[in-house]
Amino acid sequence: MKKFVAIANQKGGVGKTTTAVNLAAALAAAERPVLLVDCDPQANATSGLGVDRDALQATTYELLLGGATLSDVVVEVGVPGLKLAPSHPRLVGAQLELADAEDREARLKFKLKEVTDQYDYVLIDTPPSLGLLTVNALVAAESVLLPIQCEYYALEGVGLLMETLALVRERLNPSLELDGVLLTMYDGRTNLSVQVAEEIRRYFGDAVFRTVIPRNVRLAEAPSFGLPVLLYDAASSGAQAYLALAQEVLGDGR
Amino acid sequence: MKKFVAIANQKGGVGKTTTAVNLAAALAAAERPVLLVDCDPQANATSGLGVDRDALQATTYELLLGGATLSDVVVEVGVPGLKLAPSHPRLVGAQLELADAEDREARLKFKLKEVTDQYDYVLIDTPPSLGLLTVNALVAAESVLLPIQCEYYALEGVGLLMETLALVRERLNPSLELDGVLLTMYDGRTNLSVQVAEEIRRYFGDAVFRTVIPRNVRLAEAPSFGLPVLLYDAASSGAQAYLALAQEVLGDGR
Ligand SMILES: Nc1ncnc2c1ncn2[C@@H]1O[C@H](COP(=O)(O)OP(=O)(O)OP(=O)(O)O)[C@@H](O)[C@H]1O
Ligand SMILES: Nc1ncnc2c1ncn2[C@@H]1O[C@H](COP(=O)(O)OP(=O)(O)OP(=O)(O)O)[C@@H](O)[C@H]1O
Ligand SMILES: [Mg+2]
Ligand SMILES: [Mg+2]
Repeated sequence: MKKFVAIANQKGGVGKTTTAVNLAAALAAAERPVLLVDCDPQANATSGLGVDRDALQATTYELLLGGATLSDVVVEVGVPGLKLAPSHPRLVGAQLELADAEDREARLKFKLKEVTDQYDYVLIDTPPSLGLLTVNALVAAESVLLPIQCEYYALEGVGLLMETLALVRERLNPSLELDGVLLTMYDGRTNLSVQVAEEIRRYFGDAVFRTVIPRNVRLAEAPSFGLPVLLYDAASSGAQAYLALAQEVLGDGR
Repeated sequence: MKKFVAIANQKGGVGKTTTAVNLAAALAAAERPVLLVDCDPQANATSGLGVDRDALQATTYELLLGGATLSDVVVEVGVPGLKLAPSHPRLVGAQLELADAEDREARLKFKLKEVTDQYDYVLIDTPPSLGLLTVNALVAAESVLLPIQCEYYALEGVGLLMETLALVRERLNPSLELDGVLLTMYDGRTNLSVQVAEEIRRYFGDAVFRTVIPRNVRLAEAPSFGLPVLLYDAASSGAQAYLALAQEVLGDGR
């Protein structure tokens, strides 16, 4: 895995935030310091790590639009080795407010230049759209990790997603690589999951991570406690899957 | 339920498209003619009803940007009483292409003026964002139906959603009403679902539909056959729930 990784898919609810939060925590648990950047106005990664978005002075909004530096924004989140650049719903305004700016697609990339060796990985969570915030993440990233839910509508969106990546590579970030495709919410008891997973493997081949994230209610419960699943229920199948994913990205030297 | 209804929630994957397709089919089955407008570039409602988006001359894109009229766009979908204004991924460009247009928020409303008595209901499916396409739907609509998944992150997004509705009401569509809040993907076996449902009822009171949509794999399978769940598996709990919802909106005279 590259150092700067965007977690993206314009299809909604496929497990982008769940992957961002839990992979970040699993990498930190493997003693690889991680910065998680929440680039979604929904600020789910922020609350999923127990941070009260309304109590913050500076967020990703101030980073992109307000002149804040990364060190103004970054907070601790009670997980050793993991820090967060939190978001806030006011980030919704970024698309319009940045519309006329010269460097509008490269704001995040510019601000992340401040990152030095204190982090081994920088993961960026994105909203379910192909707008300016997601483009900022794809320009700042060296590679992109694509969570794909094992269901029909998510499969359908893959074409649009790959076209967008190709466009970003052509015009804005020629070195953007595909880090891998992560199968999420997999339920081996349903034909649907099995068939969709097969289809995704046929389309992406080796780019699909060997680790598959099962549907596991513990992953959905953990955010209501403001905890990554590793700290909420380490023995759960969800936690074990994200630990395995961290090992896979570290071991393969992808 | 009003005649023109937007189905919206910026949180991704909460069941907007599943509700749009299956409520539309259930209303048509109750002999109330329905037009479903797919206003999402992902075009999931379009493929969920078996329409090949790449085989179409005119879609919502041409309606909003290309001078097509509604009758140029509308297609049959093999469900008596239900017609579709299909979408296509090229609609992604609408946000930028309409950015400078004078009437950019009211394009859809203007085009839907063509609707006469041939439809009792016009349902509009929207993407998971608060951008121009969703705003167009909220301006064209008389009321909005909010699907909310019974999970933590979906609950968190309610505040942002209500703020956006208030803004649209204040500036663009003063008569926009809340049609109701629909609990989706409810799984009574998990504490998470039960707790989130309680919280949503506490926040919204009577605005929550009595009908609750259960998590039911048949709802996720049906789109891969291009069918609403009523035609795929009418006896399933998912199909029964959307039939009950149709009865509730018709019976209450909401
Ligand atoms: N493997 C899983 N098993 C069970 N529930 C899951 C799993 N992964 C995610 N969830 C739950 O499914 C919902 C959608 O996941 P999540 O919010 O992470 O997706 P997302 O792609 O970030 O959504 P959005 O498009 O809105 O940003 C959440 O309620 C989350 O808790
Ligand atoms: N009640 C349900 N039970 C089981 N699966 C469901 C249910 N409702 C929706 N689904 C499935 O969950 C996924 C998300 O639903 P859907 O695509 O309708 O949500 P959406 O809000 O339209 O998503 P988006 O934000 O991307 O537009 C789909 O794969 C769908 O088939
Ligand atoms: Mg998310
Ligand atoms: Mg949808």
